[in-house]
Amino acid sequence: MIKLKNISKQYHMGDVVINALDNVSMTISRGEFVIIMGPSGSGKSTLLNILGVLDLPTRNHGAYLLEDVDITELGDRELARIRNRHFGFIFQSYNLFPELNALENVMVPLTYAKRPKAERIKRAEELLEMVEMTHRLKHFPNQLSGGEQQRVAIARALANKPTLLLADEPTGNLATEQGNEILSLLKKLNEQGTTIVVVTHDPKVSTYGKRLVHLQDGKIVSDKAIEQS
Amino acid sequence: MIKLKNISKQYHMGDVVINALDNVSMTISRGEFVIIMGPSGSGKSTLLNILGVLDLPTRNHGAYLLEDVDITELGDRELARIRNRHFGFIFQSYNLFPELNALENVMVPLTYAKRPKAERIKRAEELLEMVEMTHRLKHFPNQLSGGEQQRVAIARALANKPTLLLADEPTGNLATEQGNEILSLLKKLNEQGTTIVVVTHDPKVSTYGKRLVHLQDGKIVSDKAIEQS
Ligand SMILES: Nc1ncnc2c1ncn2[C@@H]1O[C@H](COP(=O)(O)OP(=O)(O)OP(=O)(O)O)[C@@H](O)[C@H]1O
Ligand SMILES: Nc1ncnc2c1ncn2[C@@H]1O[C@H](COP(=O)(O)OP(=O)(O)OP(=O)(O)O)[C@@H](O)[C@H]1O
Ligand SMILES: [Mg+2]
Ligand SMILES: [Mg+2]
Repeated sequence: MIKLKNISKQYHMGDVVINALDNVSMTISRGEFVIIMGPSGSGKSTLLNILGVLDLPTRNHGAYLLEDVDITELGDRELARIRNRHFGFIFQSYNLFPELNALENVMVPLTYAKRPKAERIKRAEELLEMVEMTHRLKHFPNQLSGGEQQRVAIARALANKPTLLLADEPTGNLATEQGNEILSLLKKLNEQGTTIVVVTHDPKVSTYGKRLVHLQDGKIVSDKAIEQS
Repeated sequence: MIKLKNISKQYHMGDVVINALDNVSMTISRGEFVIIMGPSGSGKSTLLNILGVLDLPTRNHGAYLLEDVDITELGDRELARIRNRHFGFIFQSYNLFPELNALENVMVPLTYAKRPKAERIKRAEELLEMVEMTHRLKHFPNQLSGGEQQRVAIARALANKPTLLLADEPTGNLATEQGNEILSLLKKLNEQGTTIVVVTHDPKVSTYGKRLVHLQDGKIVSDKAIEQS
């Protein structure tokens, strides 16, 4: 499904070059559940952004093949179309639209499927019920706690039934029990066919995945199947 | 040092009243290391903001005595003075100044102590070295990873050698090893006299504290000493 070949992402700060990603290659097949771990600053969010075509590798520093098409050759509109219809994102700092309330935030991705408004409202309410946020539908992001914002972001990421779900620390602001509920939900979605990539610092989260990739200083240092218990 | 008496914090959403904090009373003595846990939305960040005088209880809903002075009677300038000179904050979403780089962010609290600039730069560099961020001094917040931003926020919170340190999920974006380094640092500061209140979802973090307070639906449901191992 996805092939990253020799991807590098460089930032230039004056005359210093920072290799946020350094010659990274990996293949992700449909239906996988990949966990990405590594120290702070090792390149995890950068890798996730490139996987989700929110960002591109540095020019001439690798290829991203999505179903064998090199996406670095596609135009912005085509990238946006792929991203909006097929990918779901949960960002490290949630990234809800501050001017929309919880319900409206979850309805945004549903506009791409062009369903009638009443149907979109119903679907958004069901998603928010799934993450136990029914009691806060009309709250704006700045009227929600950290974990509540994170749960709204999770509901929004799942709205379009994405084929690829990319989650950066999806349970970082949730207590253990609530975090486990979200992870069980992700596991169920994966069993139903969604390909999932989760960045996490929590070793417990990694037990839900099927494959564990370790990053360090922008490089993949290990990439193995997880023993399913 | 701090006495909260029957504190309530209410938000009015149309005709619904949300009790973010509901009749909370607690006393914090100098040198304590208090851990606050509880489900998402239970009132932890609200409690921390009130403890740090960033927010006030709802009118006529309780008193906050700081060294026996009712701070709800003080004016904004006096509250700001106490806060800037004596308290250090690590917020749930870091809250760095986006227009200042890492070094400048850490230097901001040092302006209150009115030391010469060269001294402030040196102190800020030492703090950033303590959280292993020496390699990113000139980066702006949007050029830093989540955990790097969190570490800069920690350095900034410690800049003024605060008597009271309030930390909301201070290791939420750090890998286990890096998180443990920060917690050992907090433990050392506490042994040297800093009063510390940490909100966390991570049971491992709670092992560093001396007292554990559980919140649920805005109420304190348990408040006990932690067995030191
Ligand atoms: N400005 C506001 N208006 C209305 N409700 C609010 C506002 N701010 C917070 N709340 C509500 O108050 C409750 C407590 O919020 P708080 O941020 O203290 O929770 P928390 O325990 O820190 O949660 P988390 O673990 O998710 O960060 C939440 O249910 C939230 O929806
Ligand atoms: N815009 C930028 N300019 C310069 N350097 C950057 C920029 N964005 C990221 N970096 C650097 O690239 C490196 C990788 O960042 P990334 O956000 O991918 O790390 P991460 O593994 O997600 O870390 P964390 O666990 O702390 O979230 C970091 O060291 C960071 O300082
Ligand atoms: Mg990150
Ligand atoms: Mg909170």
